[in-house]
Amino acid sequence: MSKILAVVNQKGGVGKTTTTINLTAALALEGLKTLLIDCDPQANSTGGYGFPRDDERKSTYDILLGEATVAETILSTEIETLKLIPSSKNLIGANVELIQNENRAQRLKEALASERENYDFIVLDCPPALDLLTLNALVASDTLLVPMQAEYFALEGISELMHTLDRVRESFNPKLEIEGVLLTMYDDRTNLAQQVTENLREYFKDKLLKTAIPRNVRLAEAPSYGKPVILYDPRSRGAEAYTELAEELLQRNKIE
Amino acid sequence: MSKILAVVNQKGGVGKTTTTINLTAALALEGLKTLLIDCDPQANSTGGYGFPRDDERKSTYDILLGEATVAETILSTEIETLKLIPSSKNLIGANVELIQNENRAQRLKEALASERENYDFIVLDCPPALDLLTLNALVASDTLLVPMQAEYFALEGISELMHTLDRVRESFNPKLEIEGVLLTMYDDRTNLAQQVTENLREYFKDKLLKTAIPRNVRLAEAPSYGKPVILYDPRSRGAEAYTELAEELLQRNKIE
Ligand SMILES: Nc1ncnc2c1ncn2[C@@H]1O[C@H](COP(=O)(O)OP(=O)(O)OP(=O)(O)O)[C@@H](O)[C@H]1O
Ligand SMILES: Nc1ncnc2c1ncn2[C@@H]1O[C@H](COP(=O)(O)OP(=O)(O)OP(=O)(O)O)[C@@H](O)[C@H]1O
Ligand SMILES: [Mg+2]
Ligand SMILES: [Mg+2]
Repeated sequence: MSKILAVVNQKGGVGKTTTTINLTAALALEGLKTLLIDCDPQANSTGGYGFPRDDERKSTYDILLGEATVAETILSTEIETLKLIPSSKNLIGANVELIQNENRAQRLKEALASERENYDFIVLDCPPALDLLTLNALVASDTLLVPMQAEYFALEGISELMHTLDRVRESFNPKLEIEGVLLTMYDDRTNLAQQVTENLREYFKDKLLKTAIPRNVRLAEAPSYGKPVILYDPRSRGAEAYTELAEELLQRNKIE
Repeated sequence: MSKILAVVNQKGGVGKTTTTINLTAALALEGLKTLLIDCDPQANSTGGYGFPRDDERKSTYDILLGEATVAETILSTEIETLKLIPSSKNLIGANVELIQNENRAQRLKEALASERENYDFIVLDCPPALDLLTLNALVASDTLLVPMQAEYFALEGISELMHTLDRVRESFNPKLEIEGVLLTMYDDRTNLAQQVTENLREYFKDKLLKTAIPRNVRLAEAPSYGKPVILYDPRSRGAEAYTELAEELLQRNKIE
């Protein structure tokens, strides 16, 4: 059993990277073999696990361009069962360099085909855009996790995201499903959050995950130490929330 | 005197749109003739001023593709001295459609050349990417305003942004300067914010603006009413902070 999960939302700053880093850590610490692939040229998932910026190191860019295999790019982390494929700023160029390529949307899917059985979970961190990088992640994935802030601009972006999913299902990946919508930086005391959450519940129904991630400064501090929050401050509300998220996803997938 | 100002940061969710909406309102209410141009396919600045999504309406997309003039796309707002050029989701396509075009980076600059004298300030809201849309905005602008959260991932993105500025100055726009770096969603009580702010002050020196925008839920609520915060809740801390920002920018530009 191996699951590929893309963490996607074209709205910026909703917690895609924070979710990718902390969900992969929680899954790996439960003993699951986990691979994080950083598909964002900002390389924040790479930096958040303590890997310095290095544009000479083989990265997701080289995989998409066919100049390296998955095995050649994999890095070990301080968690035994967690591996990571770094991103680099070269990835910005991939959007243009792959334009002429017939199967430009399926590069990542093809590269992962032989590797996926080595992992229980492969998690893809995406950039804040519905571009060729996010498209590659969606085509390669079984499901997608959509972090969302309970704020107005988040609602504006939903229809565009759903429209993109439909196009990906029609042309490339008919089985692509929503794993769940995750409320992030959630403060249930404000009217705004309550109203938006109500709208999200009506729209997504049981796809709106029970776990909501509260705003917790320890989540924002952890990346400056190059660690997921569960290793930086295991008793923090952020660490508890992402552990709860991992458990909810495992239950939904009937694992353990 | 006419100033074109791009609001830019490839890091997502830092307050680019919130700054564009509320700065343009504050400038216009001071009596300055102001034009907001939404260069982000998410069209949040457009929605934040109450304009519904409408992909048939002429937009920034049509200007970049040469299918409409600035005059044909301008919309009036409830503020007499504020006009707006809407975005649309078609703008996602511009990145690819303009690839073959020789002067693809200068489309916006050329379109604005004849219009700029009609305005005191033209403010451009950019997407969370260093793509062709942001490039068009940088090439067309005199200066750029960089909203930034005092958090770790914000620091990671600075070198890439500065690198892009150097390239734009070399090839297209030698006079492009930083207008200022604006701290947003700022909470000076956390250690993280204090440390990051210290780093930003060392790096940007007097370009770090004195005004910092506090986290204020009224700023997040206002767009759902289609109004800038200064019209939604004029006595809020958010409204005060953006008025203060407008005044600081006017002082720095020796206006009024
Ligand atoms: N639950 C949380 N509590 C406090 N801070 C958070 C939380 N989640 C994310 N953050 C902080 O908010 C900012 C945005 O989060 P993050 O960078 O993970 O979002 P993103 O969607 O990956 O952004 P981008 O669109 O740029 O890729 C970061 O500085 C992060 O540390
Ligand atoms: N000072 C503030 N206080 C409270 N909420 C804020 C503040 N500034 C912005 N927000 C909220 O934070 C979220 C992100 O802000 P915004 O959308 O303006 O950022 P952005 O940089 O334009 O994002 P993107 O990268 O997606 O274009 C929005 O929901 C907005 O309403
Ligand atoms: Mg990210
Ligand atoms: Mg925006």
